Amino acid sequence: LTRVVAFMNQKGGVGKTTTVVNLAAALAELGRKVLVVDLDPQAHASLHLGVDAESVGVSVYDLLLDPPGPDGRGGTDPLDALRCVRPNLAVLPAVTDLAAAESELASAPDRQQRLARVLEPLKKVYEFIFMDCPPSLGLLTLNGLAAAREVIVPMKAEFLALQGVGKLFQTVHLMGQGVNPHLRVTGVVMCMHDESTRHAKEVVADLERYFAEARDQKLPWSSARIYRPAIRRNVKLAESPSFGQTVFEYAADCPGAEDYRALALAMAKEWDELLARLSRP
Amino acid sequence: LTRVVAFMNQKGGVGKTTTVVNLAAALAELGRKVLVVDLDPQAHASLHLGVDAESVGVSVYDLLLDPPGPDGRGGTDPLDALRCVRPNLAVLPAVTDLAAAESELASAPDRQQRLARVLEPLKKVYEFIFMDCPPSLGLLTLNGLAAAREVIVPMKAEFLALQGVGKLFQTVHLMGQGVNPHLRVTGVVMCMHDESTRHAKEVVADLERYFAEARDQKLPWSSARIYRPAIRRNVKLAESPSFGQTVFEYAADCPGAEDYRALALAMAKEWDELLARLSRP
Ligand SMILES: Nc1ncnc2c1ncn2[C@@H]1O[C@H](COP(=O)(O)OP(=O)(O)OP(=O)(O)O)[C@@H](O)[C@H]1O
Ligand SMILES: Nc1ncnc2c1ncn2[C@@H]1O[C@H](COP(=O)(O)OP(=O)(O)OP(=O)(O)O)[C@@H](O)[C@H]1O
Ligand SMILES: [Mg+2]
Ligand SMILES: [Mg+2]
Repeated sequence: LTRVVAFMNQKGGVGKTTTVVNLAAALAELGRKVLVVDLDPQAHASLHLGVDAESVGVSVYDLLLDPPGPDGRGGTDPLDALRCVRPNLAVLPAVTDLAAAESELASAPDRQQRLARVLEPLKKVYEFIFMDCPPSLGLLTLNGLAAAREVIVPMKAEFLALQGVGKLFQTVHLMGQGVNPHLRVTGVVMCMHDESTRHAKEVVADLERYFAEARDQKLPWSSARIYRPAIRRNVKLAESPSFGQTVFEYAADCPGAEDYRALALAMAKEWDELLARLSRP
Repeated sequence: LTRVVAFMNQKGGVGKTTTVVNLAAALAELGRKVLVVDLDPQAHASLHLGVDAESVGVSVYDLLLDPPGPDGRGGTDPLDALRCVRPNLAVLPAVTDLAAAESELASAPDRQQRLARVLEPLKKVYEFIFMDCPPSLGLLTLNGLAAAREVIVPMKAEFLALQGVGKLFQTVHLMGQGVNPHLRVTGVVMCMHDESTRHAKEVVADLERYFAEARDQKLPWSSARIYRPAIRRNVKLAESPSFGQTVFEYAADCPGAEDYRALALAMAKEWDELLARLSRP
């Protein structure tokens, strides 16, 4: 069983890429096999992990334009795009050409399901598949949502950040009613968090209330929660991508590394408990 | 003479709206007449200034879809959309419908020049016209660039933020070679700035070098510079929009208010000196 998670938020600069890369790296260090799928034409996740843009041969772009057929046969082999970047950690890299995919696929009848077909053969190899979505609700993000089982929303504890959440969940809801009925929002990761401010506490309280009110309704975020710990603001997290390093390689004991390690442990534990419950007779 | 400035950056959450709103408010407090044009379907600038979305009658959306003709006549009257929100400060509000404008105007031959025609009659009323662009290089931002004389780029001093700058300037360059030959990038405003970190200093140094190398070329950013002061990170700036207030109303003496006031003084002085040079015989 594979935990396939789309990390999405249409707002820019909220911590999607930083979370995908460092959470994946932390899980890999725990011995879990993790695949990062870079769905953003900015290719920041690929850059962050040290993938040289010039060196990318087959990319996510090629896979989306020529995926395996519905029967799993044919198309470009996803294994050709796979880049093993760390022990237990691989990436399907993005390239700037990916920006063209949205218009090139605009009239294909199966345009939302392409990534799901690309990932199918990879599920038996990886325990966690994390998709880094671009800051939009366009076709690339929709492919992420159609291929995912879960959605995690990185966000900042700020008033203006709350304004976009409704629209985000509406998109997830539509996807759940259509192409992907199993889709759930498992939770929110608070990024660049400053717990000491009253503002941050109020925004977090607003989110808790929003989720509490959804508890007894049949909504995709009815069992969503705020992941802990929040990820504190820490300049080391902004510096490490410039060296193509994860925060654990760059500054193993800084607060950013501490927080992502703790978050990874919480996520791994949550997943193991779910698997244990599923395998009970 | 009117200073028409597009505040643009395709990256999200970098401080565009916070800068437009507080810089405009600071200039208004100095007695200058300022118009804020909200070009973002998120309508955060409108929200920030206390414009209730339900109360918006005529918006930027209506004006773009039915602008004055090339001769200045006809169309929806921009004065009908004008909302005076503070002494010396008005806004042309956005609404979520604005998101549809990009596709609705996609095949109109004059689709990039509509905002320029909307703003023409308003230039005799306002000394500063600030356009808050959405986080994209799409048609709304292009309308902002076609209507502007200057571009100011709010950005964060982070490695990943530098990655988008090249593409941004390329877009300005294309606009300058085509629809708007007078367009110049006057500068960059560093937002959410933490001067104490070496990382921020390195990113600022990179930008200074980039501009220095452009000095003796005929590029739209050849006389661009980094505005000072940088705007420090200050939670008051994130709190004030939730009350529909500018930072000066919310926390008049906080560091955020101090910085935007100083930036407004610097911009006003720069503009007055330019006007003085122009009027010299
Ligand atoms: N906890 C943190 N502390 C300090 N800086 C951070 C933190 N998390 C992210 N950053 C920095 O903030 C910026 C935005 O983060 P990131 O790129 O992860 O966001 P994103 O949501 O993926 O952005 P985009 O929408 O452009 O894809 C980056 O420069 C990143 O290095
Ligand atoms: N100097 C600052 N200190 C603290 N918070 C800030 C500062 N500047 C902006 N913010 C907050 O950061 C978030 C992003 O800022 P803002 O909305 O101005 O960016 P933007 O570039 O307009 O975003 P978008 O791309 O979504 O339009 C907001 O929640 C805002 O309140
Ligand atoms: Mg990203
Ligand atoms: Mg904005």
